Amino acid sequence: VLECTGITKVYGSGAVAVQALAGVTARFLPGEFTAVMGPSGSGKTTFLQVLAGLDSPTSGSVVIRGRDITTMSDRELTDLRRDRVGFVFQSFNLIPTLTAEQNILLPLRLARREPDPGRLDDVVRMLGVQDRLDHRPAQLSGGQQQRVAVARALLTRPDLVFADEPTGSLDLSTGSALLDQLRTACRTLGQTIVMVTHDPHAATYADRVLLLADGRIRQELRAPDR
Amino acid sequence: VLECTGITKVYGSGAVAVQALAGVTARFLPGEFTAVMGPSGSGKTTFLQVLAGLDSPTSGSVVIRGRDITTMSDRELTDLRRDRVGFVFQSFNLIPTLTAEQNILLPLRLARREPDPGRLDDVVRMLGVQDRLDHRPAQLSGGQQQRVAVARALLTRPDLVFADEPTGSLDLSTGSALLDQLRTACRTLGQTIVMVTHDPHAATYADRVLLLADGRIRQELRAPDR
Ligand SMILES: Nc1ncnc2c1ncn2[C@@H]1O[C@H](COP(=O)(O)OP(=O)(O)OP(=O)(O)O)[C@@H](O)[C@H]1O
Ligand SMILES: Nc1ncnc2c1ncn2[C@@H]1O[C@H](COP(=O)(O)OP(=O)(O)OP(=O)(O)O)[C@@H](O)[C@H]1O
Ligand SMILES: [Mg+2]
Ligand SMILES: [Mg+2]
Repeated sequence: VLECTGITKVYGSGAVAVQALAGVTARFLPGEFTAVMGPSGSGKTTFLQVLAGLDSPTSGSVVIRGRDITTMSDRELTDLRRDRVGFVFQSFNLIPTLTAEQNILLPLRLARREPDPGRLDDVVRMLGVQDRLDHRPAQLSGGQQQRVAVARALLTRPDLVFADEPTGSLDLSTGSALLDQLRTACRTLGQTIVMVTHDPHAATYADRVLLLADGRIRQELRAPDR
Repeated sequence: VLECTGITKVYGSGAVAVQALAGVTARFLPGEFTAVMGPSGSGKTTFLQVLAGLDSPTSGSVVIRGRDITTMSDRELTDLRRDRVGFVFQSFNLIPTLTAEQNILLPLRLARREPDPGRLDDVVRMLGVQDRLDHRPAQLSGGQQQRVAVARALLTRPDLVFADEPTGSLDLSTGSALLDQLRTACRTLGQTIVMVTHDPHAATYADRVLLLADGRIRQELRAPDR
């Protein structure tokens, strides 16, 4: 459902150029849960942003459901992301002036679709933020903000979910519950999940782990039974 | 060097009041490294902000070097924080328009003190951000931003260091190196460190762990040899 070939990404130019990705090729199947791990600064966030069409690679192609997104117009890309992609950002990117509930519903409103109140209720209860819906981000703890960002990404059940360290601000039991829900969404809804994590425990919920270092995939690890 | 007695903190009022802290009493000694753990939303960030004088408690007192900070004027509190306290925020709070280096030097500049170039160089190399000093926060990875925030807090070797999940965005080896440096600063410089963490591995670097739940300290754990 998603593949990338020969992705490179260079930031800046000349003496201060940073080669964030140096040739990455990968395929992601329906229902597959992939973890991406690697040292700080190895290119994981850049990788996710290029795969999700939030940033363009310097070279290489990204194909989603048969279409090369690197050649799409801005308009087509925006529509595709709105309909097919959920993204949990490493620093959450919540709108400070909106409440938690408004933040969660925002992508749906932008798509001019009606929220399904039953679905909203399920998602917020699943993430344990049901009694913080009228708080703004500044009135939430770090872990509550993170869970609101996850709810926003999962609400519409998008085909592709990109999660950049979704349990980084959560205690072990809240984080494990979230990872369980992600894995279930893969199994039962056929969603494709790509999750960056620094936490080896979180990686155990995935079907495979891609190890990134210096902008390249060094190794792919798979548990024996998957 | 630091103690708090009967700290409560209520946000909001009436039907939407949130009791973030419900009576916390604790003492912190020179050279002591304390970890604070607990579920998401249990009051850890609120606790740190009250201890550091960044927020005022609803009731109770906080005494730093014999002075009750809850009765200080804003001016005295600002001076005390500037001279005695380093704070690493859960969401870093870097200034987006300044470079990494400018962010790290900012507290010193505000105190109208001259940076010691040797000290700056030591701190940035210790945290591995020496070749990102002219990047602005948006041009840094999540873990690099976190390390810049830590450098800013440690530069002046303050007596009291409050760190809100300082390794949340770091891979295991970068995080372990940082924790090692924090522990060394306690042992050799006599700094007092209070670190919120969700990571049990990070807690092993501390002398003791305070477990917070529902705004109270439930338990104190100490390793046998400390
Ligand atoms: N300005 C505010 N107004 C209302 N409630 C608030 C405000 N700030 C925090 N809270 C609430 O106070 C409680 C404690 O928040 P705090 O940020 O201290 O938790 P925490 O233990 O640091 O959590 P985490 O591990 O998720 O960072 C949370 O339930 C939060 O929703
Ligand atoms: N806009 C930019 N301009 C210049 N360099 C950048 C920019 N954005 C990122 N970088 C650099 O690209 C490299 C990869 O960054 P990226 O955010 O992908 O790392 P990461 O693996 O997600 O790290 P972390 O685990 O710390 O979040 C880093 O060395 C970073 O400094
Ligand atoms: Mg990142
Ligand atoms: Mg917190």
